[in-house]
Parts: sequence; structure tokens; C-alpha cells
Amino acid sequence: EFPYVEDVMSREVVSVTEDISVAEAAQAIIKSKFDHLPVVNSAGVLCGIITTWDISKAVADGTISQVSQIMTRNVFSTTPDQPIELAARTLDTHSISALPVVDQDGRVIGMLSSNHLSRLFAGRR
Amino acid sequence: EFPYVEDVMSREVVSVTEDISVAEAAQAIIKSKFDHLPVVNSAGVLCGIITTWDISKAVADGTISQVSQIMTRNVFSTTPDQPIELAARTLDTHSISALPVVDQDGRVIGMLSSNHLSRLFAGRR
Ligand SMILES: C[S@@+](CC[C@H](N)C(=O)[O-])C[C@H]1O[C@@H](n2cnc3c(N)ncnc32)[C@H](O)[C@@H]1O
Ligand SMILES: C[S@@+](CC[C@H](N)C(=O)[O-])C[C@H]1O[C@@H](n2cnc3c(N)ncnc32)[C@H](O)[C@@H]1O
Repeated sequence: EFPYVEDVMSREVVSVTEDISVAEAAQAIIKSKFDHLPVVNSAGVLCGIITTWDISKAVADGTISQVSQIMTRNVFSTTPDQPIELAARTLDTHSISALPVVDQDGRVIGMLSSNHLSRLFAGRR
Repeated sequence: EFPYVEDVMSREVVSVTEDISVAEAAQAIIKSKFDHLPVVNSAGVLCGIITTWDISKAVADGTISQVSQIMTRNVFSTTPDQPIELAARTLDTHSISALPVVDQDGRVIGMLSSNHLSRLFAGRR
């Protein structure tokens, strides 16, 4: 009755590598539809995440620097076949608002965010 | 069967006035539990909002300045007696992830965010 991640996720995802500056990451975030930007390594595998929160923390600390210094390396992600309530559980447990969706090789193929949950709650698809 | 905003909202809310710097707003956001900071006028009435997204846009544009220059003045808010699906509808319609909760005088008494929806979706309270 409730959908799976693949029924709800966004498939347009922008990823970045960790050698970019915070200003470049901010530009990529503002261009994309998400507050969350997956970071991938040279093999295209998910290795971190940077969000508007991390950028705001850099502003709060007064040190605007490299993405590698402020990104989160322990990324929580989900897979297309996950039931949506389990993805919501992961969001709630860690107080985060989006999960990159990965395939079996750890490549980013989508994004599942709390905006999708708002849409479901509002009764829309 | 679904709760009202007052059953779910957070009651601890930090508000700021618009004469603070973006760095100070970033510090207030990082200290609070939310990405969203309501802006109130000298009468304590809601008059705007500033979020981690607005701070990231300032970083993307390279101009870190005053809150009054980057805040959003047309604020969408909700009230404690609203059914949660209507609050979710407002979030979805405007692609935002939180709504200040106001009393009849327009004073901020809480915050309703998509994190609360994640929690409901996860089957927890
Ligand atoms: C506790 S959250 C709260 C703010 C916001 N809702 C968010 O999700 O970023 C902020 C921190 O969570 C991290 N974060 C966000 N999404 C994540 C994810 N899918 N996996 C791991 N960390 C994540 C961010 O990098 C940031 O350091
Ligand atoms: C389109 S949203 C997307 C990013 C993010 N999820 C958020 O809510 O900020 C970004 C813009 O929405 C604005 N915004 C966020 N919450 C709002 C609210 N309750 N009322 C009006 N504008 C809001 C922010 O000030 C920012 O300029």
C-alpha cells in the first residue's frame, strides 16, 4: 500500500567530487533541486555528502574552505527496492532530510528526500 | 486519524531579528535543531524566514552580507489547529521543508518541519 523508494525518488541527481571548493559546492546545490549533494570518488562510487547545513556551519565558523574539510564521510543511503517507511525511519533516526539512492555498485542513481514524504502525506503523487 | 500540527510541532523555536549578520544567523541555525530560522520584527511578529539554503546562496554568489538582504519576506506559516495533511500540502506546493507555527497575533510558537513527517511515516511518535 505504501510505495517503494523507486516509485518516489528523483532520478535527476547532481554529484560532485571532493576536490571542489565550498563556493562551487554551494553553486551546484543552488542549481540542483536538493539541499543535499552526493560526493563520489574517481570510480563514481558514493563516498560522502555535503549539504546546505555543512555550508552554513562553515559560514558560522568563519572558515570557508574545501569540500573535503566539511563533508560528511559516513553517508546513509538507500536502495530502490526499500519500502518507503524504512527510508523514513533512517531519515528520522539520524535527523537528516535526504538519502542518496545507490545501485549494487554504490553508484548514485537517485535521491530520496523528505520533500517526497511531504508529497505523499499531502495525498499527491 | 492523522494528527494536527499542535500534536507534532516542536515548541522550542529560536527566532532572530533582521539586523543581524549572515554569520550570526548561521550560528543561530547550527545551534538550533532546524534548518529554518524565523525572523520577527520589534513587536515579535513573524516577518520573514532565513534558511541554510539562503545562506548557501549567499556563499554561491560570493556576497556574504546582512540577513535583511537574503531573507525571504513572504513567509508561509501554519497554525496549531491545522490538520497535518494541509501543512504537508503547503510544504509540497512551495518545495519548502518547514513552516513556523503562529498564534492569532502572528507570534511564533512552534515549528513544523518535514522531519516531523519522516517520524510519522516511520511509524513513530
Ligand atoms: C543532522 S543534519 C540536519 C540538517 C539537514 N536536515 C540535513 O539533512 O543536512 C546535518 C548533517 O547531516 C549530514 N547529512 C545529511 N544527509 C546525510 C546522509 N544521507 N548521510 C549522512 N549524513 C547526512 C550533513 O552532511 C550535515 O553534516
Ligand atoms: C525552495 S526552498 C528549498 C530548500 C529547503 N528545503 C528550504 O526549505 O529552505 C528554499 C527557499 O525557500 C524559502 N523558505 C523556506 N521555508 C519557507 C517558509 N516557511 N516560507 C517561505 N519561504 C520559505 C527559503 O528562505 C529559501 O529562499
